Amino acid sequence: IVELRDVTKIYRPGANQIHALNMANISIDQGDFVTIMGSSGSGKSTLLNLIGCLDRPTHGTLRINGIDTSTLNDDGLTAIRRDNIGFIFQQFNLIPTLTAQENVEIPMIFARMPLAERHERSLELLTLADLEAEFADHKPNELSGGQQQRVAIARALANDPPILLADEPTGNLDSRTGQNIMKLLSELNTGGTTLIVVTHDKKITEYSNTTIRLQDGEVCDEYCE
Amino acid sequence: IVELRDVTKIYRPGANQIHALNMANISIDQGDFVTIMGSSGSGKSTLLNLIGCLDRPTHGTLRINGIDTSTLNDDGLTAIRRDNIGFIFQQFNLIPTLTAQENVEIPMIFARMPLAERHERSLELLTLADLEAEFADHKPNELSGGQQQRVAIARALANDPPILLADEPTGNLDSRTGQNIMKLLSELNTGGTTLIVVTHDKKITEYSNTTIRLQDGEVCDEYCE
Ligand SMILES: Nc1ncnc2c1ncn2[C@@H]1O[C@H](COP(=O)(O)OP(=O)(O)OP(=O)(O)O)[C@@H](O)[C@H]1O
Ligand SMILES: Nc1ncnc2c1ncn2[C@@H]1O[C@H](COP(=O)(O)OP(=O)(O)OP(=O)(O)O)[C@@H](O)[C@H]1O
Ligand SMILES: [Mg+2]
Ligand SMILES: [Mg+2]
Repeated sequence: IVELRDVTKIYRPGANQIHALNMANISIDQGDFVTIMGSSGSGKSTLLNLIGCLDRPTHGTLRINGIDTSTLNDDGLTAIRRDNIGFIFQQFNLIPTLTAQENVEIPMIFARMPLAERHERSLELLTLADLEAEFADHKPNELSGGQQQRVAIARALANDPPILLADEPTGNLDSRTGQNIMKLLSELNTGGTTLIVVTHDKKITEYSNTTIRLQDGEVCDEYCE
Repeated sequence: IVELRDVTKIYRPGANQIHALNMANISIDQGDFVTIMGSSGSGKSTLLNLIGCLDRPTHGTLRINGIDTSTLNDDGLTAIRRDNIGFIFQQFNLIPTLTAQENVEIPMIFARMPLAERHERSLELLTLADLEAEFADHKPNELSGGQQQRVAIARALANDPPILLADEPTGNLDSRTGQNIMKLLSELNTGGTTLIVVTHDKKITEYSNTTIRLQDGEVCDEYCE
């Protein structure tokens, strides 16, 4: 469902190039649960942003459901992302002027879901993401870090995407709330959602069936340190 | 050096009040290393923001170095914060238009440090916070999550503050980089800096000499769950 061939991402073309990802070859099947690990700065978010069609590779081919993303213009890229991918960002990226519930509804508005159904589903998803109902009307700056993270999780599930990308989904959560989130993600995977999770937390790799390690932009085989 | 007496913080006065902190009594001595733990939403950042003089209690008395902050106007609060406190924010709060190095220099500009000395010290602090020199000229959106966190750490140390507050300082770091940061903070504490660290990570409590637990806005004594 996701295939990378010789994918390279270079930031700052020119004098001080940064090879954030170098000749990555990765194949992910539908229904896989993949964890991506590596030190801070090793290229994890860069890899996830490419798979999430939020950015384009500098070189190489990336296919989602068999479609080569380099053949798509911006509208095509947005469409493939909206129809296939849910994204839980490392910094949440919630819209500051909207409440938690409104943030979760945004993807549903793009998918043209009727109002009443949107209202109901957004509250269900917030509950599923372990956020108490009383916080649904809070704006992001009226929520704790871990509460914002849970809103970001609920929002990523808005359109029940076939592929769910999570960048450090438990970074701001205490261990019990973190375990509830990992249980939720595991259940989604058991139900058929393809799951790709970036994490620093080794405990999370126990939930997954494959681990990809990055080191300085390179996908490690067994010879990495 | 920090004393809270019956400190309460209520958000949303009126119908849907939120008691984020309720009758907190805490005493921290100079040179202490205190960790604050508790579930997501339990009031940790609220407590740290009050100690950091970024916000005022709704009720109760908070003293920094013996000075009662409720006697201060906004300028007074800013002055006591600038002279005494370094703050590592949970969401980093870096200035997006400035480079990593410029972000670290900002507190030094307010302290009227000469240009050459500021330039040199900001680079030293970034190295101390385990960020490679090549990233000093990156803006926050050109840095990874954990790299931004290290810039936030270096910035908090700009004026060598007697009190250092850290809200989840290792949340976005891999375990090795996280350990380097905890070693740095421990060394600062051994050198006399009072350290107050909010964390979800039990391993960090091993570095500290006191742990405060929060549950739903209450400071726990031994009867908390
Ligand atoms: N400006 C605000 N307006 C309304 N409620 C707020 C505001 N800021 C925080 N809260 C609420 O106060 C409670 C405590 O928030 P706080 O940020 O202190 O929690 P925390 O312990 O730091 O959580 P986390 O571990 O998730 O960061 C939360 O329930 C939050 O929703
Ligand atoms: N827009 C950009 N311009 C320049 N360099 C960038 C940009 N975005 C990222 N980088 C660099 O690319 C490298 C990889 O960044 P990335 O965010 O993928 O790391 P990461 O593995 O997610 O790290 P972390 O665990 O700290 O979140 C970093 O060294 C970073 O400084
Ligand atoms: Mg990242
Ligand atoms: Mg917090």
